[in-house]
Amino acid sequence: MKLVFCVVHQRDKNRIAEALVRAGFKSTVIGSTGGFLREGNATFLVGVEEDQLEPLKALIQENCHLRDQVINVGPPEAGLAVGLTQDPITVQVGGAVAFVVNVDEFYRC
Amino acid sequence: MKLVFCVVHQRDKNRIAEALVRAGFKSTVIGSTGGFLREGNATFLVGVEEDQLEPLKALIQENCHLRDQVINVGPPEAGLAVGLTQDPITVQVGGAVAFVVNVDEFYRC
Amino acid sequence: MKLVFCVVHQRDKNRIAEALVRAGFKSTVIGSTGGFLREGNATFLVGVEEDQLEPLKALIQENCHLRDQVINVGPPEAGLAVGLTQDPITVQVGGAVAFVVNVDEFYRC
Ligand SMILES: Nc1ncnc2c1ncn2[C@@H]1O[C@@H]2COP(=O)(O)O[C@H]3[C@@H](O)[C@H](n4cnc5c(N)ncnc54)O[C@@H]3COP(=O)(O)O[C@H]2[C@H]1O
Ligand SMILES: Nc1ncnc2c1ncn2[C@@H]1O[C@@H]2COP(=O)(O)O[C@H]3[C@@H](O)[C@H](n4cnc5c(N)ncnc54)O[C@@H]3COP(=O)(O)O[C@H]2[C@H]1O
Ligand SMILES: Nc1ncnc2c1ncn2[C@@H]1O[C@@H]2COP(=O)(O)O[C@H]3[C@@H](O)[C@H](n4cnc5c(N)ncnc54)O[C@@H]3COP(=O)(O)O[C@H]2[C@H]1O
Repeated sequence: MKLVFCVVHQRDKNRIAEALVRAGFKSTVIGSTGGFLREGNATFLVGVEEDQLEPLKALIQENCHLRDQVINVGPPEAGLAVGLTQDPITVQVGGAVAFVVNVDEFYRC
Repeated sequence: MKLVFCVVHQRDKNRIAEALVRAGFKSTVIGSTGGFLREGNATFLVGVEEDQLEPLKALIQENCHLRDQVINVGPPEAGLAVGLTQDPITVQVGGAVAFVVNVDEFYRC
Repeated sequence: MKLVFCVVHQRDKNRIAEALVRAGFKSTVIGSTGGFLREGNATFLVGVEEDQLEPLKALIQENCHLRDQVINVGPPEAGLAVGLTQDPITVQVGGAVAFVVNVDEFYRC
């Protein structure tokens, strides 16, 4: 069994949740926030058997859409690091990042 | 050191939190949502030494009660997958699922 | 790649988030609650390459300040375990706890 932590963009959250159910994956969804943009996103916990890792990866890739987002790096009190320049910067958002972790033991009650 | 991610039913959350404190387990609780029923539940993070895994498992099993819940699988806009039939289905809820993950290093500041 | 789960005190959350961005660490922040005090805290997920573990640990240690907090262990309905004595107790809060977990596979979409 592996546990996949997958951080997805807010706009992709519902599409991914529905795609997981249709494909028979069980999951738990946690509201989270990006460390850099401080925008809400979603962290999925998906416990899967090892032979399901590739189908899961394909599902996530099909349901996440990268987009460019111009961000005005505001003054420090906006919560972004002082070290950034004051010019607007373009970042790519909407992708997903996934961390696959080994599970020593899985049990249910 | 192992880190246990344990997803429990909303109704069992407080009972489990209190049982953990009484038994001397330290834990962190995260609000979460089930991928299928989209109902609120709770994800506990419990960092334990290896010899505490069995007592923890026993504690979780004692404090989770399986119940049958009839769910009307509503129309797609209710957020459930279109692929499911329109007849009400009975699912067992209230159990807990736990993923035990190995910790390479634990530190406190 | 390693995934670090780091639980920090509410008061240290923003300082740590900003320090992570300045130092070029990517992170995801999850609102959480302490199992014992039931107070809000924050759980950071930080995916880092192995050679970044020590700099990350130093950053966390620099930005967490331990403080003593006297807590009145109120009646059971306050949510704390019945087993604790009725005298106020002093606990140290504000430190951080971190669990470093190995990542089998990391991918982005
Ligand atoms: N110091 C910096 N300078 C310039 N640009 C920066 C930056 N840090 C992040 N970005 C950009 O901003 C996007 C949003 O980052 P955020 O931290 O809000 O939201 C992140 C964060 O919540 C999570 N994430 C990404 N890598 C992570 C990691 N190694 N550990 C934990 N969470 C991570 O996934 C979300 C999307 O990340 P993604 O890389 O696709 O997209 C990132 C990246 O393109
Ligand atoms: N492998 C895994 N990875 C990550 N999280 C996991 C997981 N297995 C279970 N969980 C978490 O535990 C909750 C209870 O799961 P359980 O299997 O006991 O109880 C489930 C199961 O009896 C049923 N169920 C789930 N998916 C189903 C499906 N595709 N078809 C029919 N019934 C389903 O509905 C109940 C509630 O599911 P829900 O998703 O709302 O809530 C789930 C989910 O949050
Ligand atoms: N092994 C573990 N697994 C998962 N999460 C963990 C953990 N160890 C610590 N944490 C998380 O870190 C927070 C701070 O823990 P710390 O040990 O510094 O500071 C603790 C400790 O000094 C004290 N404490 C905790 N449990 C206690 C108990 N049974 N008896 C007396 N003092 C306790 O109260 C402070 C706040 O605890 P609280 O639970 O509210 O909040 C905890 C919890 O959210």
